[in-house]
Amino acid sequence: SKQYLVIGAGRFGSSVATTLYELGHDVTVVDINPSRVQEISKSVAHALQADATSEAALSSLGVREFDVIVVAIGHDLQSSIMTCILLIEMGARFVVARAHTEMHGKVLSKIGVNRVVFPEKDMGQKLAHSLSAFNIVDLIELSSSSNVVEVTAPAEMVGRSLQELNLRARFGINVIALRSKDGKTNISPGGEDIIKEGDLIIAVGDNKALKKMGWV
Amino acid sequence: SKQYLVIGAGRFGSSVATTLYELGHDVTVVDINPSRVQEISKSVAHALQADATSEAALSSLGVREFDVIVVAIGHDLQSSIMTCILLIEMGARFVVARAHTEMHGKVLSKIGVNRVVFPEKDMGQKLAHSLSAFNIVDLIELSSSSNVVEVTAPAEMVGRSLQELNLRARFGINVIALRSKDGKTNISPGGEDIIKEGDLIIAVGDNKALKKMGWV
Ligand SMILES: Nc1ncnc2c1ncn2[C@@H]1O[C@H](COP(=O)(O)OP(=O)(O)OP(=O)(O)O)[C@@H](O)[C@H]1O
Ligand SMILES: Nc1ncnc2c1ncn2[C@@H]1O[C@H](COP(=O)(O)OP(=O)(O)OP(=O)(O)O)[C@@H](O)[C@H]1O
Repeated sequence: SKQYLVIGAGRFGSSVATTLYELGHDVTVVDINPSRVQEISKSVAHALQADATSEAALSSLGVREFDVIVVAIGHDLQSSIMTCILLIEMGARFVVARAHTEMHGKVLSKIGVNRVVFPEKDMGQKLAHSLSAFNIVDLIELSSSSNVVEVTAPAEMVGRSLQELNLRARFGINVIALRSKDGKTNISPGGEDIIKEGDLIIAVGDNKALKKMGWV
Repeated sequence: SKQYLVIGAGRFGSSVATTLYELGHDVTVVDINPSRVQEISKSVAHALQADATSEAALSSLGVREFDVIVVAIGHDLQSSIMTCILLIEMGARFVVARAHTEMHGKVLSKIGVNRVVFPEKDMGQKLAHSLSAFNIVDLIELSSSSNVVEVTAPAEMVGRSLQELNLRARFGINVIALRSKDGKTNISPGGEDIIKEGDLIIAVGDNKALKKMGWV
């Protein structure tokens, strides 16, 4: 399991942090606002109050120890950019930052942020697609209540082909990738691909279906 | 094509509106702020300045004419709730509202909003899952650049089974549902299901893959 740092415990940051923690990872959250630190401390391993634009505060955190750092500071563009610059200068391995506008996103990419996300813009697009496509009620259900999961292949699936297992028809689960023990990833595997022991199954499905499988 | 009304042209509302418009729908956007109306008018059919909490303004819009109304007002909880109450009283057919907090969401559901969305919370969960699952770079690519599309079955696919077509292995496209001409929806179809003439194929895929198919 990996070590994650989330800076900024607004709705987006809190959601990233608590979900990662529920997935079994070691999550540290930093926020400048003590009441937000208090709130998030109920849902993650470590919550600390600090100003992420302070080089001293960041260096004491041990920025290089984390596999991924998520900068979820929202409206304060300057703080967001400054925090990212500091993290990158301190040797952060992988930085994901949430951007407020296209311009903000461009600046973040230019300073070396590895991945920029636009939560409101992306969800707006997803909602529009689901409202546009078929029976509105069905597809809104599907697109906002589905998840991507990664599970070790259960014993009863090992040695069987995806076609044989027919997870889609039987459980409404879509296998989008298989990753073997030696780390090779097979994206969009075909029906004839066989599940091997130690394979990680990466699947998309409705939350209810995933719960039934015990996969979420 | 359907008629959509989007109230509130922040980042979320603008994204919903412009995406729906790009998908070929008739989109009207309302915002109380004239500069936001100006900005969004470049990207949609109709943009109007109005206060959505005003019964007079809403009634002149012809609330019942719209297939779907999206209330994308952000921080102002009172305006969001009041707007939804007015819309429902005026006979709006399907209302989707974005909620700011869990409590806000509960209130909206109770007053009869058909679908409540939590953009920051949902994107936070999606990002967490993609950061947690396999090779970070692959899956972040996949989850934020994929889309749900709905297309009429092309002639060359009619009469063939999904297994035969093997869209996943050949193109990286996942068929998540089929809807026949008579309106029956088959969610998570099996490999032996045959594509019929006039079927609508609802699929998920990477944007590059979808572009190659000419499906987006
Ligand atoms: N310099 C900083 N150091 C640490 N945390 C910060 C700093 N600046 C802002 N934050 C925190 O980042 C969090 C998110 O920022 P903000 O509230 O501006 O965004 P938001 O748009 O409301 O977030 P969301 O949309 O995720 O709810 C806040 O909890 C805030 O206290
Ligand atoms: N009563 C109202 N009538 C019409 N539009 C309104 C009303 N109140 C707010 N709005 C508009 O709703 C839009 C979105 O609201 P707001 O800016 O509070 O949310 P936001 O959190 O910044 O949005 P986003 O996260 O989508 O960027 C704004 O453009 C604002 O002008």
